[in-house]
Amino acid sequence: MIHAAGITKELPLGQHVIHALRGVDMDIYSGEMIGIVGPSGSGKSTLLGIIGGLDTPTQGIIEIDGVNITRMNEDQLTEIRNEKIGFIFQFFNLIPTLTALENVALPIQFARKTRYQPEKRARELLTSLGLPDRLNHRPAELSGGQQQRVAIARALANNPPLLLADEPTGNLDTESGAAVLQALEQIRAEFGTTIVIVTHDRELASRADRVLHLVDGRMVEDEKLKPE
Amino acid sequence: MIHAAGITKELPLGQHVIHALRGVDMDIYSGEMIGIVGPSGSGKSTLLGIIGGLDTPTQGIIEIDGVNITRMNEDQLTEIRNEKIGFIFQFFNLIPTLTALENVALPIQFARKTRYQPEKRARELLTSLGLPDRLNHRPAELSGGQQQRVAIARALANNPPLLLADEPTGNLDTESGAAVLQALEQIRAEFGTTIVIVTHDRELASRADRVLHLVDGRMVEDEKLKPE
Ligand SMILES: Nc1ncnc2c1ncn2[C@@H]1O[C@H](COP(=O)(O)OP(=O)(O)OP(=O)(O)O)[C@@H](O)[C@H]1O
Ligand SMILES: Nc1ncnc2c1ncn2[C@@H]1O[C@H](COP(=O)(O)OP(=O)(O)OP(=O)(O)O)[C@@H](O)[C@H]1O
Ligand SMILES: [Mg+2]
Ligand SMILES: [Mg+2]
Repeated sequence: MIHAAGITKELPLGQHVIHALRGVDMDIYSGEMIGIVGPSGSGKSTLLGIIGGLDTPTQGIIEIDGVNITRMNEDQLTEIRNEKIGFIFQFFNLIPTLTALENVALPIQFARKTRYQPEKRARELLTSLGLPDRLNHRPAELSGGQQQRVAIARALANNPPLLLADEPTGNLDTESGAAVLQALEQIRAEFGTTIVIVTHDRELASRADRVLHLVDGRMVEDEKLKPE
Repeated sequence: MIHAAGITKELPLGQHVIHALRGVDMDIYSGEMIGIVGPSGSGKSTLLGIIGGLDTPTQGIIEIDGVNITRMNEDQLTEIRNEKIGFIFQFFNLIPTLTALENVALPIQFARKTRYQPEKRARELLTSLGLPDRLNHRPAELSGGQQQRVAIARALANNPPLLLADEPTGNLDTESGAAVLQALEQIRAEFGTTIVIVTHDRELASRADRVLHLVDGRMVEDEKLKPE
């Protein structure tokens, strides 16, 4: 599903260059649930953004389903992202002027193949994540963990084959976090979705098939948790 | 240090009213470390904002050090907040155009009694939280957990007698989170700072003297963890 080779990311800052990623190689197979863990600042969000085609590496290639996305232009990337990738951002990136329902319905309205009825699908997803009575709230009228769950619902809107989640439970209590994990496991069981989760939550990481350990921009360990 | 009686908060939304807090009573004594836990959406951030004088209750009173802040005007509140209260926001609220160093130095420059040399104090705090080489980064040039630590350093800048922290470790790995907890315990041991921490992190909550449980806008339990 995902093949990454020699991924480096250099971020110039004033006189310095920050080496956010220093040559990362990674293969993720279709239908796997992968955890990515590592210290704060180790490059997890940067790596996820590159895998998701939201950012380009300084060096290296990324292939999604065998297609090299590293040299694509913005239009091609936008199409791949809309059709194939659901992204849960570390700080949600919800549209502040839209309600929870409108935020989740938006990607469905943009999809080329409209498989779902936008508002109905948005309502179902938000209800399944515990927010049936917050549909008409805008992000500023929601708690931190409620915003996070709207961001999760939005990423699931088009039922993408690849789901990239950056700290999806950071603002959730144990029960809400367990409900999110259960929703992800159910999607994977039903649709074979490939799920990559960056997390500091050990409980969540322990449910992955494999956990990739990132330290200071390098992948230092690929830990298999479950027998194949 | 803090006396809260009958705190309610009603938030009008369209035709409805959201009852974020439904009559909360609470007493917090000087030098205590208090945890506030509860499900996502239960009213923790709303309560913390009212205690910190950033928001007014619909009903009820809040006294800080015996002074009723509920009917103060904005100027009086600003002065109390600058002199007495350090606030760590759930989403940091860093100033995007300032560097990490400038964000932390700012409250020191605003303090009426300048006890510290702003830049020196900011540098020390950021270094103690693991960010010695990120002083000149602006928030957008920092990882999620690095931004969180800048927000913590900023709240500690004037060494306030009362520290209010909303999910201070949500974006931190276990080691960075432990370093934050250690810094808070050290401050309390050295200065007798009163610390109120909203958290979903059970490890962090278990280190408090008492844990207050909030459910659906009500305080349902006041759990003493340590013998007085
Ligand atoms: N401006 C607003 N208008 C209407 N309702 C609001 C507004 N802000 C918050 N709420 C609602 O008030 C309730 C309490 O919100 P609050 O942010 O205090 O919860 P919380 O306990 O901090 O949750 P979390 O753990 O997810 O951060 C939530 O159900 C939320 O939807
Ligand atoms: N625009 C930028 N310019 C310079 N350095 C940056 C920029 N964005 C991020 N960095 C640096 O790159 C490194 C990797 O950041 P990244 O956000 O990927 O970390 P992370 O592993 O997601 O951390 P966290 O767990 O705290 O979210 C960090 O040290 C950060 O300071
Ligand atoms: Mg990150
Ligand atoms: Mg909150």
